[in-house]
Amino acid sequence: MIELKDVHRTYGEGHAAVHALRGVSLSVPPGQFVAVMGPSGSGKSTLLHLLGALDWPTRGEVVLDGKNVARMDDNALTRLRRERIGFIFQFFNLLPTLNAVENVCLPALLGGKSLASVETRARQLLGRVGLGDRAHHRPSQLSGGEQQRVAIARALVTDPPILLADEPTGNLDSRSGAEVLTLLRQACDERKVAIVMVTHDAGAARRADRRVDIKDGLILNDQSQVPE
Amino acid sequence: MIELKDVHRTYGEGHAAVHALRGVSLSVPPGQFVAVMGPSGSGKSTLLHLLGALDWPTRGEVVLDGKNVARMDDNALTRLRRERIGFIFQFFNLLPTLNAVENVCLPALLGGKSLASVETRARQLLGRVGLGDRAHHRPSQLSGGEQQRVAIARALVTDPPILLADEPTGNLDSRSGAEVLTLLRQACDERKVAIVMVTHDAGAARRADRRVDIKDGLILNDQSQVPE
Ligand SMILES: Nc1ncnc2c1ncn2[C@@H]1O[C@H](COP(=O)(O)OP(=O)(O)OP(=O)(O)O)[C@@H](O)[C@H]1O
Ligand SMILES: Nc1ncnc2c1ncn2[C@@H]1O[C@H](COP(=O)(O)OP(=O)(O)OP(=O)(O)O)[C@@H](O)[C@H]1O
Ligand SMILES: [Mg+2]
Ligand SMILES: [Mg+2]
Repeated sequence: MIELKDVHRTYGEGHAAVHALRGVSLSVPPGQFVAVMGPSGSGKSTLLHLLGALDWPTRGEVVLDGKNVARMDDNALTRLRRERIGFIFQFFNLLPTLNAVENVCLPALLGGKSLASVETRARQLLGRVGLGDRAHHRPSQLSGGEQQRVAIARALVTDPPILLADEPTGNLDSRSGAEVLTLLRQACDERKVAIVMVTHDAGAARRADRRVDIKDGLILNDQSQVPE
Repeated sequence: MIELKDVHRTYGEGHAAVHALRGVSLSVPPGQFVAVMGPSGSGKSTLLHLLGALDWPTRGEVVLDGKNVARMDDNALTRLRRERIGFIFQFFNLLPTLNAVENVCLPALLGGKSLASVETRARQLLGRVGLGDRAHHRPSQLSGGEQQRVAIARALVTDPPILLADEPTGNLDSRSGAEVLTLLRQACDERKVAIVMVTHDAGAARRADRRVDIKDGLILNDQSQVPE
């Protein structure tokens, strides 16, 4: 379902070049929950952005739903991202002028749905991440972890078959974090969503079906595990 | 050295009012390292902003260096913040147009020092947080955890007697996080810095001399401990 084939990503040129990924291959089928761990700066966010077609490899291929991303035109790529992928960013990328409910509804609205048809689900998801009474707050009126939870609800609103999560519990206490992981686990088990979650939290990683360790732009280790 | 006296902080009004802090008292002497833990949304960042005179209580007093913050004029308050307090923000607040070294130098430059006199120390601090080879990158060219480490180096550059750290290891792997905690522990033990660190990481909290638990805007628990 989602695949990286010997992917390289270099930033800059010459002696200042940073080789963020140096030949990474990864294949994730539907219904599999993968945790990616590794040191700060090792290439995890870069990997996730390539998987989400938000960035392009310097070498190698990215294949989503059987299609080589490099051969798709802008419109097709935009539709693919919108309909098939939910992305939880490391720093959320919420729109500051919209409140929590509006931010959560946004992917569906961009996909052509009406506010009326999606608002109920958006409020439900906010309730599930404990933000029922913060629905009308804008990001600047929310705590760090509350903003993170809005970003999580937003990624789930269109119920996409692929979820890419960049440190989704980084600003959460252990209980809110556990609730988020339960939501992700449910998406995977009940609806066969393919999930790639970057995390620095070993406890969060133990909830996955598979653990990948990355260091200096290379995969060191990739193994199945029994999820906790 | 730093004190909150029955502090309240309410956002908004009427039935939409959020009582972020509902009567918090805390007194931290020089050379004490306090860890503050609590659920997402419980008032921790609010508490830290009040301690740093970046916000004002709705009720109660904030006392820094023996002075009631409410009775200080703007200039005196600005000097106090600049000379006495290092603040590590939950989302860093780096200047996007400056590179890592320039961001780290900024507090000293604003305090009247020349770039030449502070640049050596800035580069040293960046080296200590593992960013020696990222000194010339701007924030958009840094990973999440690298940006966080620039923010940490910046808070230390003027060697202030008070350090306020909002989830300083939230985007760091365990090894980078341990290095940061060592730096903080050193400031406290060797230079009698008073530190208040908000964290969701119980391991980080165990490095402190005292642990405060906050929930729904109130302190539940405040006790000394032997630092790990
Ligand atoms: N400008 C505002 N208007 C209304 N409510 C606000 C505003 N800013 C913060 N809040 C609310 O105040 C409460 C406390 O916020 P605070 O940022 O102190 O939480 P926190 O403990 O730091 O949480 P986290 O662990 O998620 O960072 C939150 O529930 C938040 O929704
Ligand atoms: N635009 C850029 N120009 C140059 N180097 C960059 C750029 N963006 C990222 N980098 C570098 O690429 C490396 C990988 O970055 P990436 O964001 O993928 O790391 P990460 O594993 O997500 O780290 P973290 O855990 O800190 O979030 C980092 O060392 C970073 O400095
Ligand atoms: Mg990252
Ligand atoms: Mg906070």
